[in-house]
Amino acid sequence: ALAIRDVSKRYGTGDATVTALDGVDLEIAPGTLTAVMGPSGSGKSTLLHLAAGLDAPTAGDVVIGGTSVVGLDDDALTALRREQVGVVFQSFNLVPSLTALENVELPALLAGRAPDRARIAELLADLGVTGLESRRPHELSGGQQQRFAIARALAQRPAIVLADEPTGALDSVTSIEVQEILVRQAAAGQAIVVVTHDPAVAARAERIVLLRDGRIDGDLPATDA
Amino acid sequence: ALAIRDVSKRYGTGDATVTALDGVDLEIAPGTLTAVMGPSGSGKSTLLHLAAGLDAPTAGDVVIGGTSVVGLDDDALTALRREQVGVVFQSFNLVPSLTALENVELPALLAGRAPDRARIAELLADLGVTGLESRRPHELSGGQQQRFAIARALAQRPAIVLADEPTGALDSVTSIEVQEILVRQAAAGQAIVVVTHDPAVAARAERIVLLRDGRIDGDLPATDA
Ligand SMILES: Nc1ncnc2c1ncn2[C@@H]1O[C@H](COP(=O)(O)OP(=O)(O)OP(=O)(O)O)[C@@H](O)[C@H]1O
Ligand SMILES: Nc1ncnc2c1ncn2[C@@H]1O[C@H](COP(=O)(O)OP(=O)(O)OP(=O)(O)O)[C@@H](O)[C@H]1O
Ligand SMILES: [Mg+2]
Ligand SMILES: [Mg+2]
Repeated sequence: ALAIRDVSKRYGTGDATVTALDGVDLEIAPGTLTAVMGPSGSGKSTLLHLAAGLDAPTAGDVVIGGTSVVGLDDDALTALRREQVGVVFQSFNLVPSLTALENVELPALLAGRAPDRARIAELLADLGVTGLESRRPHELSGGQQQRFAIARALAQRPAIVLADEPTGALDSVTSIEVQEILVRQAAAGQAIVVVTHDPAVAARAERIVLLRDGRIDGDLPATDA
Repeated sequence: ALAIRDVSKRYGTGDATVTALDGVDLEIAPGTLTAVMGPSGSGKSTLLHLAAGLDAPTAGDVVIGGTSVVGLDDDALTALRREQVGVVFQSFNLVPSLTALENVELPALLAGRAPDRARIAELLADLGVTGLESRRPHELSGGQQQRFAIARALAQRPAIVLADEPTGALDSVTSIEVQEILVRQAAAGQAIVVVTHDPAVAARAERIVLLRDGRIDGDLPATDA
């Protein structure tokens, strides 16, 4: 599903160069749930952005669904991303002028497809936000926005789901709902990568990748405990 | 320091009225650390916004440092807030066009005072973000932005600090640093209110207020455990 091959990412130039990622290798198979953990600033969000084809690596390659992103033009990269990848951003990134439901339907519309309304209604019910569909993002609480952002990433059943701290704004009961949904999606064959600081979320994954200063510091099978 | 008197907050009108808070009473004394917990959508952020004088209650009164906000004109309310209150927003709300350090200095500049540079340098060191001062918010990770937002709320040593999930984007080590800082500020006499989903943060507070569907559902002394 997803391969990160010797990827580095640097920002700035000269004295002010910041190395966010430094030679990261990672293979993510379909039907798996992988947690990525690490200190604040260690490169987790940068890794997700590159894996989603949202930013170009400074060195190395990202292979999404068998297609290398290096050398693709913008239109081809956007089409690949729309077909293959769903992203839950750390800062939600809902479109302020659209309703919550329109935000969830947007990926389908952008891919030129009809939204799967039954699936979306089921997801919103599982996430506990039924009834808030016609609100705009600023009329929702932080946790409610996060749950619509999760629904948006999952609605199209993309082959790869990249979620950046998807339970950060949620209470523990709601967080467990989200964990159940992610585990279910992985069992259905999707490749799910979850950046998290929450040990309860990491415990649901079958693998925990540790990032520190832009490098992989550990890659452990999560215990069955 | 802060009194919330029978406060309700309703959004919308007619059929579409949403009651975010429904008759909340709360007294916060100087030199205390109070945690506010509750499910997503229960009214925590709304409570903080009203307590900070950032929004008007639909009913009831908010008394900040002995001054009632009801009936104050905008200029007087802004002056009161600048003198008495520091806020850490759930979505950080850093000013994108300013550097991280300028964001921290902004409350002092808006209050017509010189920023306390030694205090700010000490806070940034405690928070582990020394060296990132000249970055703009979009050049920082989520957790780094959150730590600058915390420094901004604390820099002026305001009588009241209202923090909305200040450790939501932080790893557990960094979160403990923030907890230490908040405990220290309360011991120094400030009134600190922290909205949190993290039991480790709540455990540092001397009191835990539980919110459910816009009402206070419990008000417990945190155990000394
Ligand atoms: N502008 C608005 N219009 C309508 N409803 C609103 C508006 N702002 C907030 N709400 C509603 O008010 C309720 C309380 O929201 P609030 O943001 O205070 O919740 P919260 O406890 O902070 O939740 P979270 O833990 O998800 O951040 C929610 O149900 C939310 O949908
Ligand atoms: N545009 C940029 N310019 C310079 N440095 C940047 C830029 N974007 C990110 N960085 C730096 O790259 C490093 C990695 O950032 P990243 O957002 O991936 O961290 P993270 O692991 O997601 O952290 P957090 O847990 O705080 O969200 C950080 O040190 C950050 O300051
Ligand atoms: Mg991040
Ligand atoms: Mg909130």
